[in-house]
Amino acid sequence: MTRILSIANQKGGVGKTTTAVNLATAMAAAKRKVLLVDLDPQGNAGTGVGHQKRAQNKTIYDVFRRGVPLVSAIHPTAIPGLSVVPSTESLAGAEIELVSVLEREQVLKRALQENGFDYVFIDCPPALGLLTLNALVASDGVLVPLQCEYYALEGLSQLLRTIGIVQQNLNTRLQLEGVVLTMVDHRNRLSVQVEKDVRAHLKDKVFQTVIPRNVRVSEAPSFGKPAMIYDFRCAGAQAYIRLASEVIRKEEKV
Amino acid sequence: MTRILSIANQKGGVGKTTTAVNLATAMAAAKRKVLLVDLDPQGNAGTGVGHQKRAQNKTIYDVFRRGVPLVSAIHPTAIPGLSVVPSTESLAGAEIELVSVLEREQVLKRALQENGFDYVFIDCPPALGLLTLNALVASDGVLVPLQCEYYALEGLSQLLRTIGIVQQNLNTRLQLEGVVLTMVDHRNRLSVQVEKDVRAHLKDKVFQTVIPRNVRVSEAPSFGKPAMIYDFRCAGAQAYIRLASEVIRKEEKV
Ligand SMILES: Nc1ncnc2c1ncn2[C@@H]1O[C@H](COP(=O)(O)OP(=O)(O)OP(=O)(O)O)[C@@H](O)[C@H]1O
Ligand SMILES: Nc1ncnc2c1ncn2[C@@H]1O[C@H](COP(=O)(O)OP(=O)(O)OP(=O)(O)O)[C@@H](O)[C@H]1O
Ligand SMILES: [Mg+2]
Ligand SMILES: [Mg+2]
Repeated sequence: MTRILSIANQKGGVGKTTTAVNLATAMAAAKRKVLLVDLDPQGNAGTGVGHQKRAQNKTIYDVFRRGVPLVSAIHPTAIPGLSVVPSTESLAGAEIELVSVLEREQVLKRALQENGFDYVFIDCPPALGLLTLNALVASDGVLVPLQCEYYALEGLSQLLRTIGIVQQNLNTRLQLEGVVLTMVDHRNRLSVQVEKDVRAHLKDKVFQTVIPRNVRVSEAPSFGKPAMIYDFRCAGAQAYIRLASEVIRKEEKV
Repeated sequence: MTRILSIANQKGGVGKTTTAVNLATAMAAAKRKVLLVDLDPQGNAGTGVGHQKRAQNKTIYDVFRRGVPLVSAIHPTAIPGLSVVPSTESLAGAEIELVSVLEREQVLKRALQENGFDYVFIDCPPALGLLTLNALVASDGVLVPLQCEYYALEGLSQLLRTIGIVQQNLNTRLQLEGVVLTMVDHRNRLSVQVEKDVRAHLKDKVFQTVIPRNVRVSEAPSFGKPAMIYDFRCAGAQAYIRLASEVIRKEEKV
């Protein structure tokens, strides 16, 4: 049974791509068969796993707009057990192009049926538009990276409300997998305060594992590698390994 | 003559809102009459200047969708010389709702005509969609905040190409005001390297002023104040004051 998880938050720069790339890599290291879908026109998730953009490679845009089967847009990566469906800049136009398509929010769900993977991770763009809606409708769970900053906190209630609306109207199986605190710096008073507020408010919906701010994590994409491959022993990589085992443990309890 | 500047970058979390709020405040402190337009459904720019969301307040959404004149959506702030047009969560739906409107990319331009301000700053959402397009079509210049990180650098060429397309087809007066390096940390090797690359590549299109990473800047929004009001002497506030005088000097040369 494939488990499909969206990595979503409309606030920008909170660590969605970094979490999608490193969690997917950690799951592949734990011998799961993993697919990473890049649903952001920026294409950062593809870069993060070392995917080279080539004109002849099929992308998620071909699946969305040209009815190309998902399997022809799946590409291997240098990471054993991890495959990727890359995105492209033209995906930015999909929001407008999809408007007149019937059941425009179900396109990705249909494409991901019968995919043969243990896990599918979907990296979402920083918006609550049609692309993120497609991801939520296609998913079993949604994982929310949250930076411990004031503006990021402000958007959380809008995001949780949107997830609720999707659960009631479009996808009853969708669950909040959890909120993962990213770029945490315990020397920073604001960061400590935000963590305290979020745990008090959302209780066990917040993962125990926090991801520390760690410069090696931000260096890794320039080498086209996940932090776990770039520097296995660094604090960021070790945190994502712990997060993967927390996600697996949660699922075994269900 | 009003000067209209968009603060845009499709990469999330690079400091668009922080730059829009603090640059607008610095310009107001320099005795310019300033309007800040929040074009992001997250509504962070409104929060950054202490605007309280109230149901009866008109927003930019009313201007876009209900033909309400701009003047009725302009609200004063606690900062002398600075007014704000707030946004609202419903703006997230505007991308789809605007699709069938005639000249859908000119709506903001028409609304901003005859506004009586010296400067209008438009805070854009993290996407190259219809909202950001409206901002670019309405603007004289576009200011690009850039975080010195690898993923942020990756998106820069797409943004510059989009600005070029708008200049050629929709708004011939649009200029690149400049790229502003944000959250710069000279102890961080990657940050130093990205700054060197960007200056070598874009030369005088990069502002001399850089904005340092400064925790006081990220604390200020939780008090509903720009960094300049929250802690005038902090490194971040002083950098935005220098940036404002660099923008003014550039314009006096034209
Ligand atoms: N734990 C961390 N420590 C240090 N830097 C980090 C960490 N996590 C992410 N970053 C860096 O912070 C920036 C933002 O992260 P990322 O791009 O993953 O966020 P995002 O939510 O996917 O952004 P967008 O909204 O643009 O899609 C990136 O430059 C990334 O390298
Ligand atoms: N110079 C700085 N020093 C420290 N923190 C900063 C600085 N500039 C911005 N920040 C913080 O970094 C985060 C991202 O900044 P901001 O929200 O302004 O970016 P943005 O580009 O507007 O994001 P979005 O793409 O979501 O609109 C915020 O929490 C902000 O407080
Ligand atoms: Mg991303
Ligand atoms: Mg913003």
